[in-house]
Formats: sequence, structure tokens, C-alpha cells
Amino acid sequence: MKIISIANRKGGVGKTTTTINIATALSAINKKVLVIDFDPQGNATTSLGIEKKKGQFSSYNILTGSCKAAEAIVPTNLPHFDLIPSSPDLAAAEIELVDLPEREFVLKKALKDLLTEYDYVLIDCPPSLNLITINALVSANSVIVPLQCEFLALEGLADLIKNINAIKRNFNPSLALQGIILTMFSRQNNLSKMIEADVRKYFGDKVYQTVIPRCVRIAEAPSFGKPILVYDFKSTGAQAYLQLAKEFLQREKEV
Amino acid sequence: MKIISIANRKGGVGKTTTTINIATALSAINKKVLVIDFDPQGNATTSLGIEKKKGQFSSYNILTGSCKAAEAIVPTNLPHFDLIPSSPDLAAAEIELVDLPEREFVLKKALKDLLTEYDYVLIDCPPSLNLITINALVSANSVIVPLQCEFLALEGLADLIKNINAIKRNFNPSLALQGIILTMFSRQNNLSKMIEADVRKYFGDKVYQTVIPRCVRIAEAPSFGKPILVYDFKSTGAQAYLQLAKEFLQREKEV
Ligand SMILES: Nc1ncnc2c1ncn2[C@@H]1O[C@H](COP(=O)(O)OP(=O)(O)OP(=O)(O)O)[C@@H](O)[C@H]1O
Ligand SMILES: Nc1ncnc2c1ncn2[C@@H]1O[C@H](COP(=O)(O)OP(=O)(O)OP(=O)(O)O)[C@@H](O)[C@H]1O
Ligand SMILES: [Mg+2]
Ligand SMILES: [Mg+2]
Repeated sequence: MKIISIANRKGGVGKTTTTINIATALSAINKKVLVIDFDPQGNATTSLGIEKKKGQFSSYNILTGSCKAAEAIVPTNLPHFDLIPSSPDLAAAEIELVDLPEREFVLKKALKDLLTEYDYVLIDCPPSLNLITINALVSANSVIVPLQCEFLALEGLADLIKNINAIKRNFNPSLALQGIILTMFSRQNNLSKMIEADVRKYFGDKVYQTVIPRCVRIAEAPSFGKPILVYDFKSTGAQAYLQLAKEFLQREKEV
Repeated sequence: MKIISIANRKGGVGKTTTTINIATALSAINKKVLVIDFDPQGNATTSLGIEKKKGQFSSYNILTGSCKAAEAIVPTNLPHFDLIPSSPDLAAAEIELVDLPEREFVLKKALKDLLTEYDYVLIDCPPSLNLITINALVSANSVIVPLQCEFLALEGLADLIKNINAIKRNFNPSLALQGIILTMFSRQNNLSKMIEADVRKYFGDKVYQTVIPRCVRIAEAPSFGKPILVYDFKSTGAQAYLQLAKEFLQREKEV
């Protein structure tokens, strides 16, 4: 079982979209996949068409120890694709974790009892580097960084990589940067091309060859509770995520 | 002096862009403006062309009490427009605030010694509802919510308004929702139009008439350290923010 966190402190760069579409592609080739929605916004939960019901266990309950990881799992509409939903309470988790001993390892310990079930566990992180995201990075074998092709997103990348390396040094020596994925790429403007050139210059083959174009169908899909691969398979967005999933598997073999 | 927080938990919706451009327009009509960069990413600081220097006081130092608010103020290149820069340390502020008595009021108290200096103080919030954002909302007279014209951003709006009302009830009875600003509006696609119709239906005249279009020049401006109003005054983005600033003043008179 491989645990992969999808993280970037910059907001709105395609973390959730990337998480659910890589997971969908993996499920389509018969891999057993679990997505953990670790964002109090619950965008991964909504984008998969799952309703957040009162009284249902969530990723919050796992962090506070009020349920086992397995108890919070719900099926999605897709084969061998399960979800641990988010809950608005997750916003309070940071404050509740702060005084715990080994507060960075709470999720890692909780996921131990899942070890035999899934091929891949993908964790969708919130736009921050708080204790929730730290727990996701400490639990992960590798981290994927979606990067919007814009200046402000690029500016934060060096700081993010520094933080990932700090977590690797202090808490999780086996954490690897699996790759950087360029998202919302607009062919019409020079900004995207400039950012792509910069990122490839500094990060070389850490950057996925596949680039995800800006595609409005991707932004429409969540309102139907479906990943783009299901909502509009022929769209440029879906085709790019399909290509990306192939490259993902390639990289996973090499790690 | 009016204190206005620009907040939305959803990431990448235009909080920073809106903060610096309203501030720029206000400075152009001789209002004294202070922007506080409350996001550890420091995007407002970068977008204004200010370098984050080691040893310089920042919004972090104000929260931890290691300097007075006035000591962290730096001038920008624009007349009567000052900034309290961010610092990466701000990411740790949440953990340092948690055990303080009256942890929600730290910023409010620190801003008391500024009371006579500025016409407007605008606080750029990070994409979360953590103690940093709560401090900004507790200190503010009103809050502006930039809303990207996409489904996932809309989904989080009701929860955000609920949280704003909870802060109003528990900590800051005078906090008002000054307005909701539609951002990154694409005329070519139906999604934006649908979202706009929905938001106006539920929130009526809380929604600014002025809509900010998606405009690549806006995304280019931060790499030059300039707000769009300075970088490319004739662009559709700049003209929309100029219009928005006029509506902002209108709403401020009515509050
Ligand atoms: N390639 C794309 N083209 C067009 N729209 C996209 C694309 N990828 C994502 N989107 C849309 O952009 C918005 C931001 O994407 P998403 O929510 O996946 O980012 P995020 O990094 O998870 O955001 P947050 O920081 O709030 O968690 C969403 O409305 C999504 O539907
Ligand atoms: N109207 C617009 N048209 C095109 N690009 C825009 C527009 N407004 C903002 N942008 C760009 O979109 C990205 C997100 O905007 P911005 O950083 O202001 O959002 P934010 O809500 O402050 O993000 P965060 O949640 O990370 O703080 C930036 O790269 C910015 O330059
Ligand atoms: Mg997300
Ligand atoms: Mg911002």
C-alpha cells in the first residue's frame, strides 16, 4: 500500500481536482483506491458526489481518536474506490492536536490498521501547512505538488519544498517528492509558458511531462458530483488527467 | 479609521488581488491606507514589490507581542499607502496563540495604538478559518468576501457566512458583511453566469454590482511587484477594480 499526499499551501491550484482524478483513473485499471478528504471545506467529498451526513464518522474523528480509520470509510459510485469524508469540525482539529504527545504522528498510527486493504491511499490536503497537512505528510510515502502556472503559485514552491524536506528530516525519512504537476495551463498566454520553463529549469524531471490545461468542463464537474474523467471523458481536461495517471504509474514504479 | 478584512477559506479566489487593488484605488484618491498581510505565503507583500527582509518586524511579531503595530509598518511605492508585511513564521502563530487568554483579541488590542493614523486598514487573510483569520475578523468593522465564479467556491460560501455570524455573536458584535465580490468571471462560459445568478438570488444586494473578469494581465502583475491598477491601467481587470473601488466607497458611506 502506497500513501500519497497531494499538498500545496497556495490555494486553488488544483489539489482536490488532481486527487480525485488520479484516484478515478487508478480505480479504472482495477487498483483499490482510498481517498482521504483532509480539508475542512470537504471539496473532495462533494466532488465525488458524497453527502456529508450528520453523525457519520469523518477524517476529523480519526484525528481525535473517536473512531478507527476503517469505521469512517464510505464507498463512492466507482468500483474499488472508497472515501474517508471530511467534516467542518476538521477546522478545530489543529487546536485539539496541539497539546497531544506525538501530534504529528496521529494519522500515521491510525492508518496502520488499514495496511492490507488498498493499493493506493491519496490524501487531499487543505491550503495550509498546519498540523493537519503535517500529519498527511508524516503518514505519506510520497507527496505530489499541483502547481498553478502563475507567478504567486511559483513563488511559494521553494518554501513548500523546504517544509517538505524539514518534515522528511524530522519526522518521516522515507518521504519523497514524487512529482510537481503543472495545472490550469493556458496555451493562449505567455505567463503559463514562462512559468513552465522556470519550473522545468529548477526542478528538472521532478516535473511531470503531462501538463493539465485550463478547461471549464473541469470546473463544471463538481456540481454534478463527478470527477472530470466521468463527467466528460472526451474533454481536454479528462484526457490530460488520463495521460497524467499513466505517468503517475510510471513514476510509482521508479520510486 | 475603518478596519476591513478580506476573507474566504476557499483558496485562490482573489483575496490578495482584491485587497491590494482596493487599497491602491483608495490611495489614488488621497485616502491613507494600511494593508496588513496576514497570510504566511506573503502574497500581498510580494504583489506590492516589498522584499521580506530578515530581522524586519512583520504581522507575526504583532501577534506574538514582540513589537508594536507601528514598528512593523513599511512604506510602499504608492503615496499614503503603507504595509505591515507577512513572514513565514506566521505559519507557527496558530500554535503560539492557542493557549493565550483572549487569543481572539490579540490583533484588535495591537491595532488600538494605530487609531488615528489611517482612513482604511485592509487585512488580507489566508485561505483558512484559523486563529489568524479569526483575529482579523474580530478586529474588523466589516468583512469583504471575494468569490470565484465556480461551484466549489460557491459551496463554501454558506459555511463561511455562518462562521462570520458566529464571530459576530461571540466576539465582535459590530462586524458587518460589507459585500461579496464576484471574481474571475469568464464571459465565454455558462458556469460563471449560473454562479452569478445563484449568488445574487441568495445574497441580493450584498453582492457587488461590479464583477471582476478573468484577465491574464492580473496574474502577470505580481511578478512585477505592482497592483494591476499600476501595472496595466487600461486592462479590463484594472478598469473593473477601479469601478469596484467606487462601489466600495459607496457601500462604506451606507454602512
Ligand atoms: N485544469 C483546470 N481547468 C479549469 N478549472 C479547474 C482546473 N482544475 C481545477 N479547476 C477548478 O479551479 C478551482 C480550484 O481547483 P481545486 O478546488 O481543485 O483546487 P485546490 O487546490 O484543491 O483548492 P483549495 O486550495 O481551496 O483546496 C475549482 O473550482 C476547480 O473546479
Ligand atoms: N480576475 C483575475 N483574472 C485572472 N487571474 C487572477 C484574477 N484575480 C486573481 N488572479 C490570479 O489568480 C491567482 C489567485 O489569486 P489570489 O492570489 O489573489 O487569490 P487568493 O484568494 O488570495 O489566494 P490564496 O487563497 O492562496 O491566498 C493569482 O495568481 C492571481 O494573480
Ligand atoms: Mg482543495
Ligand atoms: Mg492570498
